[in-house]
Amino acid sequence: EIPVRMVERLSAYRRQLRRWVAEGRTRIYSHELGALVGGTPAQVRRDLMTIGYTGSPARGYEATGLIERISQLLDAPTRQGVALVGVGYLGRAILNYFSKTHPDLPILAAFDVAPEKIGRVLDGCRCYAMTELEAVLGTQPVTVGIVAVPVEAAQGVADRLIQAGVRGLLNFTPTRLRVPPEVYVEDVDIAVSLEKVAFFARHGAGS
Amino acid sequence: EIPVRMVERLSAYRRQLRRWVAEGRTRIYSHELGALVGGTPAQVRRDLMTIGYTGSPARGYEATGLIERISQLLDAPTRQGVALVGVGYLGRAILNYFSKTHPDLPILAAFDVAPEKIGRVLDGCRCYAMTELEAVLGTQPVTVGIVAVPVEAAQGVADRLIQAGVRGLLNFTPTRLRVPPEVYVEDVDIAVSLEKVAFFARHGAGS
Ligand SMILES: NC(=O)c1ccc[n+]([C@@H]2O[C@H](COP(=O)([O-])OP(=O)(O)OC[C@H]3O[C@@H](n4cnc5c(N)ncnc54)[C@H](O)[C@@H]3O)[C@@H](O)[C@H]2O)c1
Ligand SMILES: NC(=O)c1ccc[n+]([C@@H]2O[C@H](COP(=O)([O-])OP(=O)(O)OC[C@H]3O[C@@H](n4cnc5c(N)ncnc54)[C@H](O)[C@@H]3O)[C@@H](O)[C@H]2O)c1
Repeated sequence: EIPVRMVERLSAYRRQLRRWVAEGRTRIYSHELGALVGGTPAQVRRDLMTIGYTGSPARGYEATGLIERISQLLDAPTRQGVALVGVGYLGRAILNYFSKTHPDLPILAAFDVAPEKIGRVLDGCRCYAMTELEAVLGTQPVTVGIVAVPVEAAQGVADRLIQAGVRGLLNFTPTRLRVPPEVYVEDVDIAVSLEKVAFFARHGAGS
Repeated sequence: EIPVRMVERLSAYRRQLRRWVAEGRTRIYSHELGALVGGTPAQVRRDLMTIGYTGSPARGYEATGLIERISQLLDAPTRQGVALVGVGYLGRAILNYFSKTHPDLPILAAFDVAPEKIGRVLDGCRCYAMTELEAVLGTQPVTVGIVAVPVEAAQGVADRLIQAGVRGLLNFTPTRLRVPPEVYVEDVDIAVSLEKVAFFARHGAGS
């Protein structure tokens, strides 16, 4: 049983390790990874021991080996994908971003109700009508849904995604989605992040 | 010295308390707030004791009083605002969202380099040219900057915001900003949240 916060840290370590490797680095130290997530070198060492990866205090960790080990844990054995519902300003920003960063989780399909968006291919991703949701998810290995629709449509969209087999939701709408216990939901709220930044901007950079 | 994670929790409690009060509720229990942030009732009680607010196990906490107490801590004594730099897909989604949710931190000004955006008023917020950044920030109480520009422009934008007096940055670009020690930076990365959701979608809903 891996705690939610640890999965978050491992994902952030891997993202940064990939950047360092692209810059030509081969060994990384626990204090560098710690600084990345606002944690301590001891927490990094604990995280990496939990996933069975050890380094040495003098020589640090071997970067590509560590990326592989984290990927074994984080990535699905078979190709998994994401469905995006709502291709407005936020949806377009997400498609634009993912088309450039090639994450391990490709956005396989997008859905919207606006006629002028349906049938278009945006940043390499096809936008389908909401009426096609079940049919498209029946043919694609989608396990995660991104909810980027207006708040009044959010619960209805979540219900349909779950009905079609999705087991994880990334919710951008300012409402709490009611889901069955086997579905994992993560709320993203920029307002909470902004309040945190403003607090530490006034009180000196936090821990 | 309040830890970063606690500020995040307090902000999330307040957001949800406001919704419950709008629905007509007057008393809230620690297990309800705990469930909101994936924490325990004991952690909620510890958080609220740290800010000097107590309830009773039988009757819970009085909601409007608790909102006021959290606001005294989180909000600035004088009106503070935010500057948004980069009014593309993501910038527009942020302006659209904040124009509807009236947070305690208003977006006072937006900046971009694209001629067709400069001088327009989008969702109640004026878009200025980047050449006007210092002049506009000299007249508005801006302490936080949102960086929503293409990655290659990010560091330059951060430097100018800091030079103009901003002490907190919310960074959406996939690069680590180099800032002086008195500046607080928070990186937002949807890819990390998505990987976490996908992990728990496969392994059953997390803790
Ligand atoms: N969490 C945050 O910090 C944050 C930040 C920005 C936006 N948001 C939220 O994200 C959501 C999207 O924001 P936006 O700026 O992109 O809005 P938008 O209005 O630009 O886009 C919404 C899109 O959803 C589509 N849509 C409407 N009803 C639908 C339905 N029933 N099924 C499928 N598609 C539907 C619309 O056609 C449109 O393309 C909103 O709920 C907004 O509050 C949250
Ligand atoms: N962190 C995440 O999860 C996430 C998600 C989506 C997008 N993003 C990132 O957010 C940023 C914006 O994404 P987008 O989809 O809105 O891109 P976009 O290209 O639609 O918008 C960028 C805007 O910045 C403006 N701009 C360019 N150079 C500038 C400069 N020097 N000063 C001021 N403005 C400038 C452009 O004119 C444009 O309006 C990108 O860096 C993208 O990678 C991150």
